[in-house]
Amino acid sequence: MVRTIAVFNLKGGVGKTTLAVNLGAALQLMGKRVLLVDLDPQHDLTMYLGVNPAQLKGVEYFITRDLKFAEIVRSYNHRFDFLPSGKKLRDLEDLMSALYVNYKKMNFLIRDAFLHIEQQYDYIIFDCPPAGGQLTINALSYVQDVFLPVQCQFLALRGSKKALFLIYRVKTLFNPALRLGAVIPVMYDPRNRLSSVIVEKLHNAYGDYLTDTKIRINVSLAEAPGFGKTIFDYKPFSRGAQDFKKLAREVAEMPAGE
Amino acid sequence: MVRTIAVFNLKGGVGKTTLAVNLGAALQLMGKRVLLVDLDPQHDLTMYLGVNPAQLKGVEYFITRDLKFAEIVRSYNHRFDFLPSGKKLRDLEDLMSALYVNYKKMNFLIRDAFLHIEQQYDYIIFDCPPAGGQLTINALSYVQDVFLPVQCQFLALRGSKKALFLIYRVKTLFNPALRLGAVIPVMYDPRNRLSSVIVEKLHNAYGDYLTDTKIRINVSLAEAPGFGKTIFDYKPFSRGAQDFKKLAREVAEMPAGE
Ligand SMILES: Nc1ncnc2c1ncn2[C@@H]1O[C@H](COP(=O)(O)OP(=O)(O)OP(=O)(O)O)[C@@H](O)[C@H]1O
Ligand SMILES: Nc1ncnc2c1ncn2[C@@H]1O[C@H](COP(=O)(O)OP(=O)(O)OP(=O)(O)O)[C@@H](O)[C@H]1O
Ligand SMILES: [Mg+2]
Ligand SMILES: [Mg+2]
Repeated sequence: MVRTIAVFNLKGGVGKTTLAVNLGAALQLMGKRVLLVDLDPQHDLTMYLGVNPAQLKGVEYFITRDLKFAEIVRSYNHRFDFLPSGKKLRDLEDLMSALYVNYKKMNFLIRDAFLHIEQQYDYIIFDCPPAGGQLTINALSYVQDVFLPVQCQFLALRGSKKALFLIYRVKTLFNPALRLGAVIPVMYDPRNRLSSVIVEKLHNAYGDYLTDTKIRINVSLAEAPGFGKTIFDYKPFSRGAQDFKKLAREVAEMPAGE
Repeated sequence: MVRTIAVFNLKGGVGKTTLAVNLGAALQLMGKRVLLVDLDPQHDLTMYLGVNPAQLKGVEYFITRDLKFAEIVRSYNHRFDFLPSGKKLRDLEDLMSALYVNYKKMNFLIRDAFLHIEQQYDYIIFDCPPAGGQLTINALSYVQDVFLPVQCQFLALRGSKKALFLIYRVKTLFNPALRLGAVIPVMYDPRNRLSSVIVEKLHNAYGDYLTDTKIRINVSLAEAPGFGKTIFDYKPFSRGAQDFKKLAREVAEMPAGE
């Protein structure tokens, strides 16, 4: 039974792509079949894995059914699979926004495409752009779980309120099975009090949604993309590798949605 | 002769608001008359200075000329002034986007409002949202200089290309006086090689636009907003305080635009 996850937060630069890549990689190292999907017209996930998005026919061609899944999907070192995003993803989003006014069915394009291939995997993880636009709404209209990475900084709580409201709206309007799967404290700095104060506030606000695992600040996580590698291929003994391994175990043990 | 500056970058979480607040504060400590403008519907600058945006009639009421400048402007401890952003700023942006199709003059609302009060200050610094929407275009249609903070991370260069293109478009269409004033390396980590590699790349790409001052990563900068203070009132001897003082001197020595 596949688990479909959208890594989502309206705020920029909080660590969504880093989470999607390394959590996916860690799950694969536990033996799971994993598919990562780059849903960001900025192609960060695509580039983090060392792929050049120029001249690339990416996930946008699968969503529109122009090309078959097998013609677009790639393998990261024969470990996990991923759908890169190409230059046309931006155009697709603009088109969806323009058509949405007239054709509400625009928000099920992703669902209709992925229903055909989801059974090939144990986990499908969508890396969303930092926006509540059509691509994000499409992903939220399909997935079961939202993973919300929250930076351990001032205003962390406030930033996530809008994200929660969007999840609620999509759940009510389009996808009753959608739920907040996990809130993950990221860029946690054990050396300073601010981080632990923020985690405490997150705990009061989110209770059991908050993962026990905190992804600590670790420069190796920032360096790995420069080599087109996951943290496990770049620095397997780093804090970043340890934390994502721990998070993957925690995720695998979560009770799945109905 | 006032210097008008937009702190701008399409990427989220790179340090725009932190820069606007602490550079502004540092310039005031050099004796300059400074006005900060919160142009982000997320109100980060407003909250960084300890102001609650709920029930607040903010900069949006000045842009629409509903209220006078004196009715909205606030003072930070009798040092610099600032225009907070209130709840209606989001509505104003939506309205501007809707009207823009028909009324191109929508992008001079900020210019028309600020021309009346700019002579009261030496520096007016706009904190922009991480987006190229109507508010940002309005700010860019008015200011002389764009300050682009760039995080010392993988993909730093790539992220700034779109920002540069937007600056170029606004300069060509609406504001010939606009120019890139400075590219500022931020969140520089002296302990790891990645930062200096990125700075080198930034230097090759931006040459003299790149400031000599790099804003180092310093948790005091992240903690100060929790107390509603600038770095100088929170931890005046911290690295963050030193770096922003240095940046302010560098900025003050820049030749002003014509
Ligand atoms: N735990 C961490 N420790 C150190 N650096 C990190 C960590 N997590 C992420 N980073 C770095 O922070 C930056 C932002 O991360 P990332 O791209 O994953 O965020 P994002 O939320 O996907 O951003 P965007 O909103 O632009 O898509 C990157 O340079 C990344 O390498
Ligand atoms: N030099 C620094 N050292 C440590 N933390 C920093 C530094 N600069 C900024 N931060 C922290 O990084 C986070 C993002 O900074 P900031 O809010 O200034 O970015 P921004 O670009 O304005 O974000 P947004 O796009 O959401 O407006 C904040 O928690 C801030 O305190
Ligand atoms: Mg990302
Ligand atoms: Mg900001």
